Amino acid sequence: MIYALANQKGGVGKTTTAINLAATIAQAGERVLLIDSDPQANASTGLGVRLAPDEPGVFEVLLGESDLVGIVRPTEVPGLDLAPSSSHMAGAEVMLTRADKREFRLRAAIAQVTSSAALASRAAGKPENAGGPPYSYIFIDCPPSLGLITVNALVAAQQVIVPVQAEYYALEGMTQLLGTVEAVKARLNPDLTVSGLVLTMADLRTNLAGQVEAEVRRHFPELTYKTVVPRNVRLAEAPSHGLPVSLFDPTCAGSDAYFDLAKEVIERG
Amino acid sequence: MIYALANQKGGVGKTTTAINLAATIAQAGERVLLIDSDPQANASTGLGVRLAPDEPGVFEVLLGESDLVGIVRPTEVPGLDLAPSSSHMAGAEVMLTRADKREFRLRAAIAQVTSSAALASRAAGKPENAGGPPYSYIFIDCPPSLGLITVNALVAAQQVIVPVQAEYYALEGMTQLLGTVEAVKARLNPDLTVSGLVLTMADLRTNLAGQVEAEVRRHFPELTYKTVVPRNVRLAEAPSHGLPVSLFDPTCAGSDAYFDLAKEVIERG
Ligand SMILES: Nc1ncnc2c1ncn2[C@@H]1O[C@H](COP(=O)(O)OP(=O)(O)OP(=O)(O)O)[C@@H](O)[C@H]1O
Ligand SMILES: Nc1ncnc2c1ncn2[C@@H]1O[C@H](COP(=O)(O)OP(=O)(O)OP(=O)(O)O)[C@@H](O)[C@H]1O
Ligand SMILES: [Mg+2]
Ligand SMILES: [Mg+2]
Repeated sequence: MIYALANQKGGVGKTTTAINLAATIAQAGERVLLIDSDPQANASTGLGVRLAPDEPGVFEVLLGESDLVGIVRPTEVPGLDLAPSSSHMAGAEVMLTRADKREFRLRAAIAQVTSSAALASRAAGKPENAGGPPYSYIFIDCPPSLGLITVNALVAAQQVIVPVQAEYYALEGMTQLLGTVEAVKARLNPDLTVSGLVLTMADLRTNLAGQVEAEVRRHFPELTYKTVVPRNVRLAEAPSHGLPVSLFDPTCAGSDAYFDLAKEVIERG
Repeated sequence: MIYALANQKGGVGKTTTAINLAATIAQAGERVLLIDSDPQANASTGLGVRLAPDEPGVFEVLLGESDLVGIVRPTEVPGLDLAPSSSHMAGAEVMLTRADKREFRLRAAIAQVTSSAALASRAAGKPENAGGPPYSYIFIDCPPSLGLITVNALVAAQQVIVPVQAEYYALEGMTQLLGTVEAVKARLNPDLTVSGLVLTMADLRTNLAGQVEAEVRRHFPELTYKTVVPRNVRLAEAPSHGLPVSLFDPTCAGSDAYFDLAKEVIERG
């Protein structure tokens, strides 16, 4: 199953959710790939990976200069591989506008990965994966925009997970975002569905977080996950150590929340 | 003086700083214009302004379909005018790539405003403004990206104010951002300088905020403003009332911080 983590509102927890969901599901025994399609490369540095200026990353894959199979690498988390973002991806949006089949570049690249015998045999190191695809879960971290990079992720994905910060502005952008998902579903990717909305950085000591949560659940009762990720400084500290929170501080509230969220995501299927 | 509020990292306080700095300086008696160039239109809704789908906003100005003078309007704050973002600006980036003089569209639009007799005479209602330009300060809120909309703001501006969230990822993106400012300065706008970096959302009870602050001041000792904006829930609550924090809760820590920051920005000139 391929999930995009998308929301054009900035700083709502897309990267934090992508890293910690991917890591928790990998630690549960699944084979997982995390694709960092954000020019900021936060999902890459948050897992301790920084590309040298001449090393190919997701940008080169989108432009057809490199293949995804070639840039995938293991991380500190057993079972979790990463396709890192290159350091000079900032120009990707403008260069992609001129590319052929510009919305389908990431989808085509992922198809190479899922049918790669080389990656499958590496995955097959685990007996339960023998003969199957290399990954049972793929997560794509998106930049804070609804431009061509995010559209590529929405075309490549089967489901979208939307982190929603428990604050006023994050609620504002939902209509624009769900409108874009519908437009992509209608024109480019009929299989695309919204897996769910996950409330993040909720400081439940404040009225604001409670009000936003009630509002989100009122508008999207079915779609909103039960799990609410609390504001927890360990989640903000973990990336500076290049680790998901489940390795950095396994007993903190952030780890518990992402463990619960992973269970819900797997159950929704 | 024209300032852009820029940082491609999402959720670092660009909009909050743009609104509260503009409002505080307007309340000090200056004539101020806030331009919302972010498709999310957070600076607009944060001041209680929502455009109807067919109403022209900054998007139409960038595409040459409407002029800036025509979309500017007063706000709840005496002395502060707003140029709102239109609701369907999400397509702006892609459409701008094909426009003529695409990086200079906002700069040309602002030139019309600063030389507009109609706006100047409205401003002249205040005797101290008679005969001068309509605004002594213009702030441009940018989206979380380094694409064409932000480049337009960097070409239109004389100075850049960079909000830096007191967290790990926000520190990561500084090199990319300052590199983009240098590139715009070299190729498109030789007058552009960095006014300063302002630390935002600093929860000084955590080690992380202290570490990031020390790191930012070590790398950029001169550029970093003395004022640090603390994490303060009143700043997150104010936009849902369509008010800057100085009108929503004038005695809170958030108001104090933006008052101090406004003094520093005016002093740096
Ligand atoms: N639950 C949480 N509690 C505390 N801090 C958090 C939490 N989730 C994320 N953070 C921190 O908040 C900041 C924003 O989160 P993150 O970078 O994951 O958001 P994003 O949506 O990926 O941002 P962008 O839009 O820039 O891609 C980061 O510094 C991160 O470490
Ligand atoms: N000092 C602060 N204390 C508490 N909350 C804050 C503070 N500054 C901003 N916020 C809140 O944090 C969130 C992010 O801030 P804001 O939207 O201003 O950032 P931004 O950089 O403009 O985001 P984007 O990248 O999406 O444009 C908002 O919900 C805002 O209300
Ligand atoms: Mg991110
Ligand atoms: Mg903003």
